[in-house]
Amino acid sequence: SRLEETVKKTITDNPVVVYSKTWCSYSSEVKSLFNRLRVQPLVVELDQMGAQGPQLQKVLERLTGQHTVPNVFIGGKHIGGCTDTVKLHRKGELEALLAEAKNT
Amino acid sequence: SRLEETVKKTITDNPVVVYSKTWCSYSSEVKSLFNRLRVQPLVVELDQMGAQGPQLQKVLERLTGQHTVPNVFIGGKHIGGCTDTVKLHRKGELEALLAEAKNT
Ligand SMILES: N[C@@H](CCC(=O)N[C@@H](CS)C(=O)NCC(=O)O)C(=O)O
Ligand SMILES: N[C@@H](CCC(=O)N[C@@H](CS)C(=O)NCC(=O)O)C(=O)O
Ligand code: FES
Repeated sequence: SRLEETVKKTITDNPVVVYSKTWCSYSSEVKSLFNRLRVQPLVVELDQMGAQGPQLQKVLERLTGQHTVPNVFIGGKHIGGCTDTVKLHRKGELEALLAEAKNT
Repeated sequence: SRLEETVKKTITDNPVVVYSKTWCSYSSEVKSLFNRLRVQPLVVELDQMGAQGPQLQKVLERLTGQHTVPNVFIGGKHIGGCTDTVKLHRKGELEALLAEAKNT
């Protein structure tokens, strides 16, 4: 679908993408982790785009199997949610993924 | 209002009360903290009670100044949200509040 193509293009064209909801604390937590790492993700606030929000969430669920927010992509790869991203950071693996994504 | 009286009665009659939303991870986090402390809070899921949910949230905002979930009460006292409850636990103050609430 057109929306699916948009999502695929967004995650390919931007090193880090976070699909979020403005009022969700887990979404805020993952955004502030990237801030601390001096990374400027592309943030798409699903609750600020009217009817397209839920449609986008359905596309994300089809593409990733994940219907929850935050939904994080790095270097075009699906990372998962907040806990997944924080775990990678704790293991020191997030920085390598970010460095690799920046150079592509 | 009638709803305000209900909330006041609920927080007086139950040692620990958590106003929550089923799909919110911060609400789940505070519920699982109480679980780990072998405390059985009264949990009120605001998204499972139809139109009463948002009305209850307005009452909670009037009574506590807090419109967000989770909204935690111990021994009739307003504690705050997830981060507030976790902070008290880290400082070792949550157990004392819980012990005091149980005996009232
Ligand atoms: N472990 C996941 C949890 C994600 C999650 O449950 N997100 C909630 C909001 S905090 C959500 O999207 N809930 C909607 C639903 O469950 O339908 C993460 O860290 O991102
Ligand atoms: N620091 C607060 C954050 C509470 C919070 O922002 N809750 C969100 C859901 S995770 C909420 O109720 N958002 C609704 C809103 O902001 O209007 C806590 O730990 O409870
Ligand atoms: S909605 Fe509460 S943490 Fe996401």
